[in-house]
Amino acid sequence: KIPDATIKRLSLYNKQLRRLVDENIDIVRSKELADLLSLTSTQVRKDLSYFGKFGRRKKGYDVKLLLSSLCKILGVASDNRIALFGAGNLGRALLGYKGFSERGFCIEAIFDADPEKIGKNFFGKICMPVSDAEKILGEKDIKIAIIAVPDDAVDSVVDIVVRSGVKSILNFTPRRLQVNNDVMVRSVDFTDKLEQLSYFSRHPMDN
Amino acid sequence: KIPDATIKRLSLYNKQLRRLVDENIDIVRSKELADLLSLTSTQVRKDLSYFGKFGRRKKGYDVKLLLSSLCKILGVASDNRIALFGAGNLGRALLGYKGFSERGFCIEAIFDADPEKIGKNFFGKICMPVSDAEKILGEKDIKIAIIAVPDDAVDSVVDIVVRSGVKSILNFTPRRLQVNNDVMVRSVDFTDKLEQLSYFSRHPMDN
Ligand SMILES: NC(=O)c1ccc[n+]([C@@H]2O[C@H](COP(=O)([O-])OP(=O)(O)OC[C@H]3O[C@@H](n4cnc5c(N)ncnc54)[C@H](O)[C@@H]3O)[C@@H](O)[C@H]2O)c1
Ligand SMILES: NC(=O)c1ccc[n+]([C@@H]2O[C@H](COP(=O)([O-])OP(=O)(O)OC[C@H]3O[C@@H](n4cnc5c(N)ncnc54)[C@H](O)[C@@H]3O)[C@@H](O)[C@H]2O)c1
Repeated sequence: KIPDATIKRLSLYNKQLRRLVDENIDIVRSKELADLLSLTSTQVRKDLSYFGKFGRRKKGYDVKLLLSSLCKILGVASDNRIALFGAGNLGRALLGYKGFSERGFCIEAIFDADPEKIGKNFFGKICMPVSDAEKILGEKDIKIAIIAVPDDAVDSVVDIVVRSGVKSILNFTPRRLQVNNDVMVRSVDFTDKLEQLSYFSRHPMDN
Repeated sequence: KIPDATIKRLSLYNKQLRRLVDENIDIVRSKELADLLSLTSTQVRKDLSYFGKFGRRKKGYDVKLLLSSLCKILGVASDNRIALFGAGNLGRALLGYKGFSERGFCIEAIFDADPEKIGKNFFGKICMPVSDAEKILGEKDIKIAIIAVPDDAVDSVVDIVVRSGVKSILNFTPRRLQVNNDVMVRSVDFTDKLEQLSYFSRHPMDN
């Protein structure tokens, strides 16, 4: 079993390798990659060893080759089809964000419960009633659901998502979702980052 | 120097202790707290040891006492005054989020460059022109700036924030901010979480 922390670091390697490609750097040693990310080179080599043999020890890693291998491992080499629940402020900010499509994530379907929003066009996609969701999620082969609805609507939306067979959920609401073990939930909470900033603003020496 | 990973875990302990208070639990052992967060009890004890002596070895920690100590350490015991740059979709979702004020973060000032938004009332706060920001940040003793503006406006906003003496920035834009060492930046990127979900949707056994 691969540690969760290793999977999280794969995203870091992915982002850093993309920057190196932008800077026309063809080869990177594990020590250089580690320094760029404030990690140890042992950690980098150990993480990558879970997934196979990359680069030759004395020569370093081929940046483009490693990037494309990591994209395949993360499953972002091909498009990931996403459904968004909630076309409110947060939902619309996610729809308008170009960073998603650049990394292989496409919001294919939008659902809301508000009659004012249903039928409207948001960034080229028509908002559908949440009552149609179960049928549509199957038809469009949706892999990931993003939940950006108010607290009181979360449980009913999670039921729809799980019943339709979607196994991955990105949750923006502050509620802890109760789901079976075979459903993977990642929650977003900006408040943790604010707490870290608050700590450092009072203890500048620890920065 | 306290490791960055320890500060990140303080937010996790904070959130978990809050839940225990809601569940009327008065005492928690390091092993119980560790299990709730998929950590080792050694890790929990080591993290807390940086900040002093909490709880007696055989008895466990007093939940309310530990929570209030952590709040003081994180600096969230008293209000943190925040300025928000960008009253667009994301900015308005942050303004409407009750989770911030519950944890001691108050958005005191909002700035935008769009004449349609300046002077408007968003959740009880009047949006001000970004040209007034440098004067206002000092007057209102702002500690943290949240940046939710488009890519092309980031550099000018960061200049204003740094010139006015604010040392902590929460960055939502995909750009890496170039700042001096004494300014702390935390960036938010939902795409990392999407990549982890994408990985697990292809390797369910690793969940
Ligand atoms: N994690 C964080 O730090 C953070 C920050 C901001 C917002 N949030 C959370 O994100 C969520 C959305 O925030 P927002 O500002 O966009 O709220 P919003 O009220 O602007 O949008 C919510 C949308 O959900 C829709 N909706 C309601 N019930 C629904 C249902 N059953 N099915 C589908 N859609 C439904 C509403 O019609 C509305 O369009 C909230 O839960 C909020 O707490 C979290
Ligand atoms: N990290 C992520 O995963 C993620 C997700 C969504 C959005 N974003 C980012 O967040 C940012 C905001 O997104 P959005 O959807 O709210 O965009 P938006 O266009 O709706 O809002 C941007 C706001 O910034 C204002 N603005 C422009 N120049 C300004 C300046 N110089 N000073 C102050 N305000 C200024 C605009 O008038 C507008 O109101 C973007 O950079 C976007 O890339 C990131």
